[in-house]
Amino acid sequence: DVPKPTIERICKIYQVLGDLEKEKAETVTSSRLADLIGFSSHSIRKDLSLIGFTGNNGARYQVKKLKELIGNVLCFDRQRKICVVGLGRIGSAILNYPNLKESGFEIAAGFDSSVNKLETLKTDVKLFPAYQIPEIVKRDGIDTAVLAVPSEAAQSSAERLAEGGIKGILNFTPANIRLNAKEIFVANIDLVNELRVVSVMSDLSFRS
Amino acid sequence: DVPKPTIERICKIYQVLGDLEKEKAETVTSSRLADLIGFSSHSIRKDLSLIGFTGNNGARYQVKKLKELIGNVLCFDRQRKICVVGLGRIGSAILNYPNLKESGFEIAAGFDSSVNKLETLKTDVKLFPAYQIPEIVKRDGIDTAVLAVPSEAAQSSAERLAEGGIKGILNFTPANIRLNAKEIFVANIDLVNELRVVSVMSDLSFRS
Ligand SMILES: NC(=O)c1ccc[n+]([C@@H]2O[C@H](COP(=O)([O-])OP(=O)(O)OC[C@H]3O[C@@H](n4cnc5c(N)ncnc54)[C@H](O)[C@@H]3O)[C@@H](O)[C@H]2O)c1
Ligand SMILES: NC(=O)c1ccc[n+]([C@@H]2O[C@H](COP(=O)([O-])OP(=O)(O)OC[C@H]3O[C@@H](n4cnc5c(N)ncnc54)[C@H](O)[C@@H]3O)[C@@H](O)[C@H]2O)c1
Repeated sequence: DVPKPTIERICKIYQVLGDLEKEKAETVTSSRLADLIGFSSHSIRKDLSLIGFTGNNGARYQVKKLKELIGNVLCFDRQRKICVVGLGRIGSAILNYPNLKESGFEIAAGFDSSVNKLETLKTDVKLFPAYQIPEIVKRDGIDTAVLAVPSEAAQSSAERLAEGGIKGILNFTPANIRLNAKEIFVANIDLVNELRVVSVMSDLSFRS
Repeated sequence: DVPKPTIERICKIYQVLGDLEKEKAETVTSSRLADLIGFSSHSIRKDLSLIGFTGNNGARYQVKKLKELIGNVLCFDRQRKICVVGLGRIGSAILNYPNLKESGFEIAAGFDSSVNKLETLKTDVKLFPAYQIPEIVKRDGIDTAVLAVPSEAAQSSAERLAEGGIKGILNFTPANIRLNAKEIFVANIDLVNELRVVSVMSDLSFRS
């Protein structure tokens, strides 16, 4: 049972290795990787051993090789179907985010409760009315949903997704979602919390 | 020099204490807090001692008292001025996010390079053309900026903000920002990374 903070760190390592790959770096020292991620090389070594990577003396990593290993173990190389629920400002920004497709995430469906939105939005993604969430999520085998509805619609939208068999939800709304199915993983993105972290970190660096 | 992961955890503790306060909880056990945050009670105790909180036998915390302490030490109770650069879908969603004001973040300015956007956007926030960023950031003492411009405009917008004396940037764009002023804290919000974490965590919980 791997804890979420460990998974977050490993995903961050994967992302940083991707950036290094783009810069044509073939290897990276343990300490440079630690700097780029913001964690100690000790915790990096510990995290990587949890996913079976122990073949390193801890000084230097092969960028391509390590990235492939993480990608295989965590199944990043397979195509994943996601959907977006709520196609307002945040939802439509996500529909149009080019980075998704190149990272293996295919937006299989967009849902909204407003017929007007469904008819006027310019996108290649297939759009459906919100009441069709259970049917389409099940039919297309959609794993993950991005929730971008108004907070009062968050709980009911999450329940419809659960009904269709969704496995994970990325929640952009400020509402706290409670689902009976405890295996459905819900992550919350909160601008206020992000801003607090930035404020504190910049306070600290400007004081020292 | 407190590392970012520690600050992130403490901000998360603060947020969770706020939720508990709303639910009228007066105390919380160390293990329940650990569950809600996703970190061990040991690391919670370690983090809190870094900000001077050592007066606990580790079993139970006073919700209100602990939240106030964190709020004081990290200056969450003071009003902070932020600005939003780029008022498209993401930027205008943020302009309209009600939770900001109640958490002490005042949006002092919005910037965009499109005159049309500046004239047609419905908001109480004062809007300015992008070339006025250095002048307004300096004049109003704005600490933090949310960057929501297209990725090709990210670097130049960040430089204008730095020119005005910005202290922290929350970067929504996929561009990697490089600033000479190393004290300016830049945090990146990346939907792809968030989706990877959700995918992996839901895989794990559906396998076990
Ligand atoms: N996480 C953050 O930091 C952050 C920042 C800004 C906004 N938000 C939140 O993100 C959400 C979306 O914000 P926005 O500005 O894009 O809102 P918006 O009003 O522009 O869009 C909401 C969309 O959801 C649709 N909708 C309403 N009820 C629905 C339902 N039951 N099923 C499906 N679709 C439904 C609406 O028709 C609309 O298209 C809000 O909850 C907002 O509070 C979060
Ligand atoms: N972080 C994520 O996960 C995520 C998800 C979706 C989109 N995005 C990114 O967020 C950014 C905004 O996305 P969006 O959908 O809101 O884009 P958008 O095109 O709707 O809005 C961009 C806005 O920036 C303005 N702008 C352009 N150049 C500018 C400049 N030099 N100075 C000031 N303003 C300028 C435009 O006039 C427009 O109003 C993009 O970089 C996009 O790739 C990130």
